[in-house]
Amino acid sequence: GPHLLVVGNEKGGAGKSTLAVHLAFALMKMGLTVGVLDLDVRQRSTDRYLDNRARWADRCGEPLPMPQRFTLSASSARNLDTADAEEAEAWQGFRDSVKGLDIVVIDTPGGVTHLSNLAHGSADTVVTPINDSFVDFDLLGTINPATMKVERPSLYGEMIWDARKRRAARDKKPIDWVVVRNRMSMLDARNKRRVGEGLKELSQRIGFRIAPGVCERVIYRELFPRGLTLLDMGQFPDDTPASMSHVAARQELRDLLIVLKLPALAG
Amino acid sequence: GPHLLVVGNEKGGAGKSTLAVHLAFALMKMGLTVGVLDLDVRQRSTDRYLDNRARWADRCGEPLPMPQRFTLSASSARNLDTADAEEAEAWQGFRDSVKGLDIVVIDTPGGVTHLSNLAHGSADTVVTPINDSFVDFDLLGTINPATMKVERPSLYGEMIWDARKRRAARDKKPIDWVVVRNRMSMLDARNKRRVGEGLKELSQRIGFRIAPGVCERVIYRELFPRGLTLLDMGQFPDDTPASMSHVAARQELRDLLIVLKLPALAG
Ligand SMILES: Nc1ncnc2c1ncn2[C@@H]1O[C@H](COP(=O)(O)OP(=O)(O)OP(=O)(O)O)[C@@H](O)[C@H]1O
Ligand SMILES: Nc1ncnc2c1ncn2[C@@H]1O[C@H](COP(=O)(O)OP(=O)(O)OP(=O)(O)O)[C@@H](O)[C@H]1O
Ligand SMILES: [Mg+2]
Ligand SMILES: [Mg+2]
Repeated sequence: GPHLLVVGNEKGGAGKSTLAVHLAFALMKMGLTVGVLDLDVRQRSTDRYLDNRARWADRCGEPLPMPQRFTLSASSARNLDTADAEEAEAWQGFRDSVKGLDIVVIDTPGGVTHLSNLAHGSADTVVTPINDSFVDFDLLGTINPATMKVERPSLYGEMIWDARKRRAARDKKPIDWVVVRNRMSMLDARNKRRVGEGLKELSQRIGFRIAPGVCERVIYRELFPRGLTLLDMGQFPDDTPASMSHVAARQELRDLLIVLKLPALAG
Repeated sequence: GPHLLVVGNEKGGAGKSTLAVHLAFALMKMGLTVGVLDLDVRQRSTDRYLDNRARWADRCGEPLPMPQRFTLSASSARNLDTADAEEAEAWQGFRDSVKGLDIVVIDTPGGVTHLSNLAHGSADTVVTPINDSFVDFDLLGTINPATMKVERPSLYGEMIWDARKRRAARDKKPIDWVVVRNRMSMLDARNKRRVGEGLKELSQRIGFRIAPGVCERVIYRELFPRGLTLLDMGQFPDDTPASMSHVAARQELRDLLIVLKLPALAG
């Protein structure tokens, strides 16, 4: 079946939806056949991004490249065991239905949901964006405030660690877990260094790889109402600050994709 | 009873916990007796901020001003109707227990939870931070991509609107709803203007007030491991960029508090 790439972080606003959308279009630009599933069934930022794109394409009378879209509903059962069973069945139905695609990018919600857990359990790659912040870091690992060293993994860090252990125990191909710093500023030298050191230490303890970070750039969010991304923009012949930022953004996405080492890109 | 200030936005990472903590300490600095309740029962960023502070105070052997802390558990019942009933009872217990405080600041999780809904329903003031982004805006209202005008309120915008209608229908004091732009950058002129115009239009349609925004500043997040805030920092005699940012940050919080028009501050 296709490679399942889950974009996950139970911390809100880490950049999951932003990364899911931009990875999907970057992968399409590199020639892969891409599916997208938005498991944030309430807020649906990724679905809305793609809906906006379809509407904008209609409005302009110009087709725009679109990934193949999948959707799953959450159960509305008032008993959680019933709901979990319904969702497990829907999840299996989704897995049986994805054929002929190189990769499916799965956006997940902040917080913890059963559907998100099912997706994490089946992922080939989990990409976890985090803000350059110990508030976000706190979901991955706890920091000793005197030494700024990592004390232990915490909530989301443990969740992934357990999912990987269970997979390894079933002799399945291990989950590749990659953490990406997002919304990085050009300033904040001391905080950036400390978060970087904490990530490096935690990566060795709980086994994730660290990908090149993504900077805070208005181009990553400005085009949401039209469903466009910087990958739709023409090549800029000039060297205005805006186009320099777009060129840098393309490079960021390309560097990130290289580090993800996705099988379909290896050929 | 005390003024209930709920910091709410179902959009993740809008800055709820950051604002909840900084508002609490700013209000204490202005002489109010302040309580804090963290309703993000899983991630508990606000509880962890305050736990870090208590540990740091111990470590330094120096007491630090602390708000009065409250806590509520989510129900673990597998039947949602049972869970809702248990939480409604716990919520009432909390309301009966808060005495002798000017104000309680209530942090809520991203997403939708029953406890968060109960808090929104009882709020005197709801403060909603949002990122300067149409991705965040999308939870308040939908934008027409051609005109960039507001089409209609959406998920969270409707949720608050309904809560306010129900309160008004019971002849109760209306909820004061205030939206605060957060993590504002000094750049992004066009996007900033568009989001600003969208907010202004939506505020007239669904009835929130817009408070002065809060900028992206590393000082708002850098001190989390020690549970400190810029309000604990001494006055800086120098004019380095860092201390200029701290001075500006204090002013931002003060300007925001003035606009909140909290009764206890009116005296
Ligand atoms: N690299 C970036 N540069 C600029 N803005 C960004 C970047 N990444 C994310 N954002 C903005 O930050 C906010 C949070 O991002 P996003 O919605 O993608 O996070 P999320 O993890 O999907 O959040 P949620 O937990 O609510 O699903 C949005 O307003 C988004 O537009
Ligand atoms: N004004 C600011 N300046 C700098 N960093 C900020 C600011 N506001 C928030 N942040 C950072 O942005 C991230 C999101 O903020 P925060 O955790 O307070 O949001 P939240 O709405 O409580 O998120 P959640 O939905 O997960 O509860 C954190 O890493 C925080 O440190
Ligand atoms: Mg999202
Ligand atoms: Mg929070």
